[in-house]
Parts: sequence; C-alpha cells; structure tokens
Amino acid sequence: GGMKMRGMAEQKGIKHVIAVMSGKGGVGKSLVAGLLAVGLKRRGFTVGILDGDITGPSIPRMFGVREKPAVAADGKSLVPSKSRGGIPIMSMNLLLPDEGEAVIWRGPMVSGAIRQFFSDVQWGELDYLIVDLPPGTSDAPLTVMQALPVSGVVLVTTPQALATLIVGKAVRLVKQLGGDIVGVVENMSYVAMPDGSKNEVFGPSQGLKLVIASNAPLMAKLPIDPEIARLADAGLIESYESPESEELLA
Amino acid sequence: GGMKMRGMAEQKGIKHVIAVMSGKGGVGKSLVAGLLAVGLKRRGFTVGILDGDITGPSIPRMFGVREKPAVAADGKSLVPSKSRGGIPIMSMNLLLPDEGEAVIWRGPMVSGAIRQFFSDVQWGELDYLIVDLPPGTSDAPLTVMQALPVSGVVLVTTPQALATLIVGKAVRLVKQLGGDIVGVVENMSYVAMPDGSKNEVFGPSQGLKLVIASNAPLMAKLPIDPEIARLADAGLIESYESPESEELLA
Ligand SMILES: Nc1ncnc2c1ncn2[C@@H]1O[C@H](COP(=O)(O)OP(=O)(O)O)[C@@H](O)[C@H]1O
Ligand SMILES: Nc1ncnc2c1ncn2[C@@H]1O[C@H](COP(=O)(O)OP(=O)(O)O)[C@@H](O)[C@H]1O
Repeated sequence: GGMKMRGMAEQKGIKHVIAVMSGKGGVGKSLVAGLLAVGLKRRGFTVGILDGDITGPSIPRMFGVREKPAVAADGKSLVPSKSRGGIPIMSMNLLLPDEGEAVIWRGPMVSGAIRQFFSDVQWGELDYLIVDLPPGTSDAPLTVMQALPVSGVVLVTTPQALATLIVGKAVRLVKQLGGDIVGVVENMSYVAMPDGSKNEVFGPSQGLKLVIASNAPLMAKLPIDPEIARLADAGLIESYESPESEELLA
Repeated sequence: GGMKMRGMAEQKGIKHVIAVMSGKGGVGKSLVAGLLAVGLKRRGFTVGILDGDITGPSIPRMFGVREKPAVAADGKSLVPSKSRGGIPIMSMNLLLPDEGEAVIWRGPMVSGAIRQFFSDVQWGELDYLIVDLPPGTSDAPLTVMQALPVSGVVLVTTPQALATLIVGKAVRLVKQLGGDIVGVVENMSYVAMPDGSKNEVFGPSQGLKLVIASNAPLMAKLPIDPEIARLADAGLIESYESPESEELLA
C-alpha cells in the first residue's frame, strides 16, 4: 500500500525490498542492514545492499569493498561491486575518487541518487534488496518509501529514551506513507561483563514502546560487542557470528 | 570567511555562533552541544541553543523543556523557551503539539526552518549561540554554514574508524565553505570498569586523524557514562558534572 508518487522506480528481478530505518543516527542501521544481508546470504537467499546514506555512506567500508562499480554494456547503467561473500553493493562511496571525499548535496540531488541506485543499477535476480537509510525523516527516507516498492521496514533503535522518541517519529513516517514494519531491532542493549552480568550502559531497554507503536516483533537485542566495531572497521563484517545476530532472522 | 549565499541572516545581539557538527549520527553532537552550553553558562557567559536537527530534535528532551515558545509582542517572532538553568532553547520539538510527532520535510523546508530559528527568534544579548546540527552533509549543515555568521565549528566523533571516515567528510565540508574548526571532541571513548581500567568497546581512539585533518585541538575524550544517558533521558543534563566534561572548556 501507500502513497506512491511520480512513477515508481522499476526493477523486475528484485522480489523484496527491505528498508532499514531509524530516524536516529548512530544506532547501528548500517550494521543491522549488513548483518541482515549476511544472514540471508548464509541461508541461501540472493541478496544485495543499496546504501541510501548518500552523504554518510558506511556500507562499503564495513564490507571491505573498494572496487568501483563497472559501467554496463549499455553504457548507461552500473554493475554493482561485490563483497568477498558475493553480495552486490551500491553506494556513493564507491563512486568517489577517494572514500573520504565529502558529498555536499541538498535534498533533490540526494533523492535523484537514490532513485538511480535502484533503477540504473543491474541488480539482476535478487530475493532481497536491503536498503540502508540515513537518519532523519527528510529526503532520503521519503524518496525510498515513495519511489521504491518497499515490502517491509526494519526499525533499529538503542535503549535510551531519547533514541526511542526519535525512532518513534520514523514509525509515524512509515505509517503515514502506508508502509509495513516487519520488526524492531534493539542494538547496544548492554555490554557483557567478565562475570557474565550485563552492564546496561545506555539504560534499561525501551524497545517495548516501539514494539507497541509499530505493532511489530522485537527481532533481537544486540550487545555492544568490541568484535563488531573491530570487524566493521576492518571491512570484515561478513565474518561476524554471534547467537544474538542469529536471532535477527530466527 | 567563507561562501556566504543569499543574504546572511542577521542577529546583532549574538557575539559568537558555534556550530556542533559530525557528519555521523549518534556520536553525541546533541550531548556535546548541551554540555558546552551548560559549561559556558556556569562560567558566567550568556548562552542559547538552536536545535538545527529539524526532523530529529533531541535538545528539549535532554534539558527537560516542554513549554512552547511564546509569540513575541510583534506578533511574528518567537521568544525561546528557557531551561531550568536559564538557557534559551529553540527547537522544532517545542513547536509540535506532541514531541513524538514526525516532521516529514524535504530540504527546502528544513533550510527555511533553520533560517527562521536564527532570524525570527528573540535571542536577545548572547555571548554564545550553540547550534546543534543533524548528521550528513546536506541541507541543514549547508544552510547553517552559508546563512549564519558561524565563528567556529566543534566536531564530535567516536573512536571507530567508520565514524572517523564519515566525520572526516564534515571536516572537508567546513574547509570548503571557509569555516574555522575550533576543536574536536571524542565521545564514547571507553567504559570505565570497576577495577579502574578502561574498556575501549568501540576500539582504540582515532581522534588524532581528525585533529590532523582539521588542524584543531582535541578538546576532550568523554567516556560512555550511564549517568549521561540517565540524566539526558530524564531531562536533567544541566546537573551532569565530570572531570572529562570540564575538560571541554579548559
Ligand atoms: N552492537 C555494536 N557493538 C559494537 N559496535 C557497534 C555496534 N553497533 C554498531 N557499532 C559500531 O558503531 C558505529 C555506528 O554504527 P552504524 O551501523 O554506522 O550506525 P548508523 O548506520 O545507525 O549510523 C559503527 O562504527 C559500528 O561499527
Ligand atoms: N558519553 C556518553 N555516555 C552515555 N550516553 C551517551 C554519551 N554520549 C551520548 N549519549 C547518549 O547517546 C544518545 C546519542 O547521543 P546524541 O547526543 O543524541 O547524539 P547525536 O546528536 O550525535 O545523534 C543519547 O541518548 C545520549 O544521551
């Protein structure tokens, strides 16, 4: 359902588009988008990632992908770069001469890039395309929800009441645009201490509030795990495994 | 210096405008903006906060401010709401009937709101106006850097290489627009353990890279402190004190 505007972008080979959203920055949207894609791939699905954070793209770095997308035979569309594990990825950071370059674009340019990353990329046959969204409820999430055939939204939050308040705004955006929220992931829920206890450094979980507001299940509670930061920084997120991240797709 | 566009917004009573920026979400920009304002106020300066995160505003919640800004005698401009400690605050969340409401605006509306929050608010005489910016290098930071008389930028980062890469893009934005970076704050540097050791849950500090890129001093390294999350969620950030947060203004 939902308010579809100015001609939906088309890609016949993609069965499901899943948008990973939060409204709030730094909660782990890119991480969850990456773990979802890796988990789906491990279960035998064909999956790709569209990095919808045009000015702050972190997917390529997390997956250790530096190779530029090739121009397809038609001379117009692009062939996405592949991760070590064979996941096609499209991101602004792969198009820049240097990944540290700033992309200083206002809304219309950002929206145009997202449309092109969906329509003008040869994704081929995919069971799932995971779209990582930037924070806020402005151009990027609006364009994705209105121009892409999104089948479901995964919301990412952290335990703080502040984060819950802002993520709650993303719930309202999805509802107003007629989208379906398939699940809520609470990230950075605790730090596992040497004695086995859980140190809730960001306070007690508020995930239930979002489960109720979005009427969607809590998919997982992920701890702050130094291993995640290490592997993500080293471009090796595909080798992260943990019981909690397995829960994401249970 | 810098590229000033379409008429700078005017406010004669404000001596210095300090923008708090990161490019990356969730690193603690709002927290650092809040701690800077509280620290300046404690030292006897007059200070206000403009919440430039139009779609994800968290300043009012952190300060426990719910009262709506009043319309001034001229029937047009607004009188900012005051925190318990007397800090004037202007934020989109104070204008909404309910703080959980989503503001689903594209770039031009976001930019318009930021300009109005500067020009159409009766800030009075201020030594400092702290502007909290949303993540990304799109409409909001561009409008602030081009339309407001920004005297200095404080950059906020966290230890991860991923965060450092994205914050590095904000450094390039500020340099391209001729702004001055006055300092770098690394937040969430470690969790203080019961035995006095520091658990670097997000990996070793990369702050030096940004100090070099921005040619600005490292103002402070803040730990992940459950007290911060608790006070921020309770609207009591004005009562937070710690040796590390004192370093911010040393
Ligand atoms: N559970 C976690 N444990 C440790 N580090 C994490 C965790 N989740 C995210 N991170 C790290 O924190 C940073 C922010 O995560 P990211 O996925 O980029 O957030 P977002 O996309 O919401 O801005 C990244 O450097 C990432 O590697
Ligand atoms: N050093 C810290 N220790 C504990 N909690 C923190 C710390 N810094 C920020 N937080 C919490 O983390 C969340 C994100 O911080 P925030 O200032 O909103 O980041 P940003 O403005 O960069 O998105 C908030 O809920 C805040 O209270």
